[in-house]
Amino acid sequence: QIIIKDVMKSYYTGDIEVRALNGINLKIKKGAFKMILGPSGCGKSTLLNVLGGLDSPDKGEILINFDGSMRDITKFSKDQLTLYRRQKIGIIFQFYNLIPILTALENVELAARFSNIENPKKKSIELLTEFGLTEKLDHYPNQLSGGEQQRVAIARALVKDPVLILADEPTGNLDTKKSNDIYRLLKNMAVKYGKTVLIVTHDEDMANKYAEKHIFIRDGKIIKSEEVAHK
Amino acid sequence: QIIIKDVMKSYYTGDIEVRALNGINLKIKKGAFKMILGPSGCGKSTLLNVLGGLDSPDKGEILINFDGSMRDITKFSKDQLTLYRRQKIGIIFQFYNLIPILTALENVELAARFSNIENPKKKSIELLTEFGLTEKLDHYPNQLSGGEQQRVAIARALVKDPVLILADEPTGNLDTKKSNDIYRLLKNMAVKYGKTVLIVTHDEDMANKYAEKHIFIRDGKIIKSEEVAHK
Ligand SMILES: Nc1ncnc2c1ncn2[C@@H]1O[C@H](COP(=O)(O)OP(=O)(O)OP(=O)(O)O)[C@@H](O)[C@H]1O
Ligand SMILES: Nc1ncnc2c1ncn2[C@@H]1O[C@H](COP(=O)(O)OP(=O)(O)OP(=O)(O)O)[C@@H](O)[C@H]1O
Ligand SMILES: [Mg+2]
Ligand SMILES: [Mg+2]
Repeated sequence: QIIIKDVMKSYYTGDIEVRALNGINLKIKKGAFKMILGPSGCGKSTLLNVLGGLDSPDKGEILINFDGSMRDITKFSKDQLTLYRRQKIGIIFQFYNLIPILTALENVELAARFSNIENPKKKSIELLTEFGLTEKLDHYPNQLSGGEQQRVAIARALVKDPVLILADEPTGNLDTKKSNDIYRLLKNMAVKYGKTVLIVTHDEDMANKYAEKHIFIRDGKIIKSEEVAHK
Repeated sequence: QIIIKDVMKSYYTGDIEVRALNGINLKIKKGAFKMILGPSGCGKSTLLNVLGGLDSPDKGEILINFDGSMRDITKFSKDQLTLYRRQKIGIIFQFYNLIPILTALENVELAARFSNIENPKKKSIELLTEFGLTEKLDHYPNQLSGGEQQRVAIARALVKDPVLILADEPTGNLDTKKSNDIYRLLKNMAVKYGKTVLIVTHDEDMANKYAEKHIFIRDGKIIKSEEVAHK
């Protein structure tokens, strides 16, 4: 379960303040499968970054229950955050963030080893094979197509069997068939394995196909569904 | 007009050959507006790279008429290719390739200045404003959201008023409204200004909305439309 309370986050360029998150309040059940939608620049990636412990908000609390009790990750020490990121959550970044000097397999294996799962190498190969990348295990990121890099990023997020999956536009560079495979897989993670899955997407059709009652963001705030229907 | 004849291109990882382009034959009329579709890894970005003079094929010819006569760009010298890239074509890359140490405005202005158009700074500001980025002119790429970076990349490709526009998934990180704005703009470039526009996209709905008779690629080859209908 996730409770986000009054979260604010600003960026500063020179002395101009950009309120990327301007009072986010949200409750998400365990095992939920939710789509996050909103116009470009409205704060979706920033929200995922603070949920993933990659960035801290200026104000507010983020309570997450990932080991039996609700913990406020905004109060974590650097070490606690590192453990949280490595073991509890899988993040698929908008721009993948693959390590350029590691092969596709090494990128996934590194995440697997950091998370203490059993058989990290075997699991990494299995996932990459499931995503059609058997022939690309030894390719470096710059030797892969856009959609191949995206699939490596997805494998890296999922191999550690995380309790919370944060996906920032996970199929932007994949064709329709592979996109559907990924959404079905992610939905299965929630429905069958009880993982909490949050997906940022611009694809309203995919969002409507796999989920209902999406989370809408505009100008750093959650907007109510009634307001959305009229825009 | 563009004539692509028997173009082949392979990549080598170790001693394994990947035939990214395996015999491409294609004729494209001047002022055409064509979508290029195909599964992840089938060769779309590679095709755009050789059309854009960023990479040379191993075999075949690419004849382009951009200054009155058909020229085979595979025979160009390094200098000729540089001039071709800077002045004649606008490329929107799958991963943008913005220069990290230049601001949004400087990124667009640099391309404008290299292309010899009049009023490069004014035109750059105009385009970025049209894309909703007035407040972000002085932001660096890492201070922009994914969709904002994408819009800067689009502005940079278009500001030089190119005769050929090559767009590799130009709206992957944009919401539906902005995506439609971009497609409408690109279509206008062809219909109203006679520019040749080739768009790689995974979004079949957008493709069908704005064009007909798409170009389909699979395993580095063009496939006939009748074959596509049955898959
Ligand atoms: N530098 C490279 N070295 C080795 N193989 C490469 C290299 N670049 C691309 N490839 C391979 O060439 C093939 C075509 O790549 P390309 O990037 O053109 O695909 P694409 O159609 O654009 O895919 P996507 O839709 O995923 O972006 C892929 O199988 C890819 O793995
Ligand atoms: N490092 C930064 N410095 C300054 N402003 C920033 C920085 N990072 C993001 N922003 C701004 O914060 C706002 C929210 O950015 P965010 O990346 O969360 O948007 P987004 O909803 O993910 O957009 P997209 O759909 O385009 O990816 C944007 O207006 C952006 O320009
Ligand atoms: Mg984003
Ligand atoms: Mg590509």
